[in-house]
Amino acid sequence: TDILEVNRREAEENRKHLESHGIFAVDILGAIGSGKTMLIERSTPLLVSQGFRVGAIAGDVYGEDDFQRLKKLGIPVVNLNTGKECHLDAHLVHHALHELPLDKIDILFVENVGNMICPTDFPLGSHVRVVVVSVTEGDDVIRKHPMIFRECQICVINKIDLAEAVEVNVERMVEDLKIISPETIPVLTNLKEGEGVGKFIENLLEIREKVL
Amino acid sequence: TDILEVNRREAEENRKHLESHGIFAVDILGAIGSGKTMLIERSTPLLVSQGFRVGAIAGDVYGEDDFQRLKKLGIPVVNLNTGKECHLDAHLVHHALHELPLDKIDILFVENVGNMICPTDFPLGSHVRVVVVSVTEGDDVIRKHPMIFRECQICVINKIDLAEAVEVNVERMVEDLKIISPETIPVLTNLKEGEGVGKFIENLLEIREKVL
Ligand SMILES: Nc1nc2c(ncn2[C@@H]2O[C@H](COP(=O)(O)OP(=O)(O)OP(=O)(O)O)[C@@H](O)[C@H]2O)c(=O)[nH]1
Ligand SMILES: Nc1nc2c(ncn2[C@@H]2O[C@H](COP(=O)(O)OP(=O)(O)OP(=O)(O)O)[C@@H](O)[C@H]2O)c(=O)[nH]1
Ligand SMILES: [Mg+2]
Ligand SMILES: [Mg+2]
Repeated sequence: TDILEVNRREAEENRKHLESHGIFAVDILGAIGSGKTMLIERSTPLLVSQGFRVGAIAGDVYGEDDFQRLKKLGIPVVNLNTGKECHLDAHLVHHALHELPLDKIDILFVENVGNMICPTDFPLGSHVRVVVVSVTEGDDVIRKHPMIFRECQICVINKIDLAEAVEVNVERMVEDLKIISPETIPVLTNLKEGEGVGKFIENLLEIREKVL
Repeated sequence: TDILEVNRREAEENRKHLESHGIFAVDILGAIGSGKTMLIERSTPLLVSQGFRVGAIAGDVYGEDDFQRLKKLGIPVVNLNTGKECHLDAHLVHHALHELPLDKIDILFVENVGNMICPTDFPLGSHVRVVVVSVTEGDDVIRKHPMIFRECQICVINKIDLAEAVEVNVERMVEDLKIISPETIPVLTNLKEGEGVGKFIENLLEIREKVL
């Protein structure tokens, strides 16, 4: 059978499972080191201060680095190692859901493996997909990977504090995004200083209103 | 049949084909935006000044950005788009070899698709594999992807000018490399200013002496 079809069915089941607990799930995608974990680290305190209970799944090929960082936030977290695969799939996420206290979570972040290609074809059952790119990857990163941007509702362009140092034109990146995927909302951030996180949360909660 | 076995056989044929023309092939791997193209852009003039004739294959999922940059170097270049795959394979490279003037090339760079996972399992037939990581990917990038470092003879740690800005400890990255793959030679670079390129070329030519 077609593995993408099997994955799509399991993703659908995950989504039903999440909705039965009133959970809004956010898939965080993007290249290696773009700032996916930092986005969760910066967003969590703001969401908690607004009364939301946050949980997370930390996906990686290997190791517990991200898992340990997210545990420090004091939220329920599960570590998911794929071993060799360059993307999470709905089956792995299904198992992780059984290890989380779903009755104590309103918003669940799922950090995918750092990769701009394969995760696109494997939806996990989340309500919204966020892709995080950093300016340090070069200003051609968006036009080189059109597929993933078309699958995501929000595109965080991170590390804007370093744009000059890598000689990258951020406006050019936003234009590329408009051409490739006009529906996707661009949010510019410097996650090291927490800049742009408010706008990210605003857009996220607007989508949550619409889907739940 | 096993696709990895088929790929291994085709890679072997590529290698024989290259050696029959006296070509030393260098596979450039690494994450998206790590500096793979820039490494070729910086290395080519130094190699040409030492009398070597250089050629290149520019691998990407989509587009001609890298191909156009390498063409500006005045060397023979072929563009290879994978369409959906997140890695080049020996079959694609086999076709590209037929489009290059092999009798006019001594050193061939093959820039792989930006990805730290899948390219590891698909050798292309080159004599040496170089992985380029940048400090902006975070200081955990090496310990998170042990497989690829064990397959590469040289590890370029690039963008060291930005280490402070991303709060990354470069010595820590070099230590991780020593633990994971003691044979792999670390070379620190700031490719924007061309720093470290001389050392990279030195190590590359030493390997070439041994294999050709
Ligand atoms: N200067 C600067 N550094 C940043 C910013 N965001 C993240 N970083 C740094 O970038 C590196 C990677 O950040 P992470 O949050 O680990 O990125 P990630 O996408 O989760 O990485 P992986 O899970 O390994 O793919 C770290 O060294 C951070 O300190 C930013 O906006 N500005
Ligand atoms: N500050 C700084 N910027 C660098 C350095 N090396 C590369 N860059 C910048 O990093 C970005 C990416 O460089 P590329 O050479 O395109 O990287 P790549 O690995 O070929 O990228 P892809 O082929 O898209 O995966 C560009 O904006 C470069 O200007 C460096 O050592 N220091
Ligand atoms: Mg992370
Ligand atoms: Mg490139």
